Amino acid sequence: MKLVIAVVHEKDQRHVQDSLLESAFQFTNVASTGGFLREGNVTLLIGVDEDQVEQAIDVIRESCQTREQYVNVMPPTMEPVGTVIPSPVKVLVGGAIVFVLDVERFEKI
Amino acid sequence: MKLVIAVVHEKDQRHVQDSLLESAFQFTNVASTGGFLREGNVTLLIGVDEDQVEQAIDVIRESCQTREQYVNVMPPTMEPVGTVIPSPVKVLVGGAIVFVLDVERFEKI
Amino acid sequence: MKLVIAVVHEKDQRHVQDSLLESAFQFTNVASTGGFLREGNVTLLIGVDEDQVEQAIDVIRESCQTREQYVNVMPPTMEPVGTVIPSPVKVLVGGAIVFVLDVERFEKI
Ligand SMILES: Nc1ncnc2c1ncn2[C@@H]1O[C@@H]2COP(=O)(O)O[C@H]3[C@@H](O)[C@H](n4cnc5c(N)ncnc54)O[C@@H]3COP(=O)(O)O[C@H]2[C@H]1O
Ligand SMILES: Nc1ncnc2c1ncn2[C@@H]1O[C@@H]2COP(=O)(O)O[C@H]3[C@@H](O)[C@H](n4cnc5c(N)ncnc54)O[C@@H]3COP(=O)(O)O[C@H]2[C@H]1O
Ligand SMILES: Nc1ncnc2c1ncn2[C@@H]1O[C@@H]2COP(=O)(O)O[C@H]3[C@@H](O)[C@H](n4cnc5c(N)ncnc54)O[C@@H]3COP(=O)(O)O[C@H]2[C@H]1O
Repeated sequence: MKLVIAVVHEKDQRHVQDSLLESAFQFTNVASTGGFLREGNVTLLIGVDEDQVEQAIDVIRESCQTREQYVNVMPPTMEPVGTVIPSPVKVLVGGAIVFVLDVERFEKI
Repeated sequence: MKLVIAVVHEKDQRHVQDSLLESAFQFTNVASTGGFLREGNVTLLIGVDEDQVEQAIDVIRESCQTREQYVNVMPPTMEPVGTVIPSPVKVLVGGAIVFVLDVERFEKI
Repeated sequence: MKLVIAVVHEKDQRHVQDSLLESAFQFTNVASTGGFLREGNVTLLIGVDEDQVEQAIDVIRESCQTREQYVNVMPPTMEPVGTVIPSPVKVLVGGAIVFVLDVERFEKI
């Protein structure tokens, strides 16, 4: 058993969940926010058999697109805003971040 | 140190938490939703010593009951709903899903 | 790759996040609540290279302070409150709880 933890962009959330369901994966959704942009995203906990890890990652890859986003980013130390005019920075968002962890023991009670 | 991650049904949440406290387990609650039914549940993060894993799972098992629930499930591809009349499907809910992960390092700051 | 899971007190949350960003760590925030006090706190998921674990823990340690808090704690079995007058108990809060887990596989999609 492995635990796949995937952080997915809010815009891709619906598509990823539907694709996982169609491939008969079971999972749990946890609302989360990004550390840098502080925008809402979703963290999926997906317990899978070892031989399904590859397929789970493929399903996630096919339903997430990377896109460019312009953001006004204030460095953490710039509060209060006042006179500073933030210059937009282009960041790539979307896609997904995937961690695969080993599960020593799995119980379905 | 092991990290027990338990996904518990909303109806059992209160009972499981009280039982864990009575057995002097420390834990953190994370609100979550099920992938299939999209109903609210709770994901517990319980850091325990290796020799307490068995007891933690027993406490969870004793406070969760499995029950039948009839749900109208629309397959993900059936949107918009319109003319389709979903037929109720009987699923077993309740109980809990438990993952035990190895913790390489634990710090209490 | 390691996954650092840190449960941080609500009062230290802002400081820890800013310090992690200043040290160029990437992370995801998950809202959570304490099992015992049931107060809001935050669970940070921080994926780091193996050689950065020490630094990540140092950043967390420097931004969390432990403080004393008086709480009225009703033992779980004391509901409804009615005639019982809870006597305040002094607990130490703040600081952080840190779990370091091994990541078998990391993908940035
Ligand atoms: N210091 C910095 N300077 C310039 N640009 C920066 C930056 N930190 C992040 N970014 C950019 O901003 C995007 C959103 O990051 P955020 O932390 O809000 O949202 C993140 C975070 O919630 C999560 N994430 C990424 N790496 C992580 C890690 N190592 N551990 C835990 N969560 C991670 O995945 C979301 C998307 O990450 P992704 O890398 O695709 O996309 C990132 C990245 O392109
Ligand atoms: N494709 C499908 N077809 C028919 N019935 C289906 C189904 N997928 C799920 N079910 C049924 O619906 C119940 C609720 O699933 P849900 O995903 O909402 O809520 C799940 C989910 O949040 C979590 N969970 C279960 N297995 C998981 C896994 N492998 N990884 C992560 N979370 C899991 O535990 C909750 C309860 O799961 P449990 O198995 O007791 O109960 C499941 C199962 O009996
Ligand atoms: N049975 C009990 N009797 C008397 N005092 C008790 C107690 N259980 C907890 N406390 C005290 O109350 C503080 C808050 O605990 P809480 O569970 O709300 O909030 C906890 C919980 O969310 C998390 N946490 C602590 N240990 C954990 C563990 N082993 N696994 C998962 N989460 C943990 O970190 C937060 C802060 O924990 P910390 O130990 O610094 O601080 C704890 C501790 O000093």
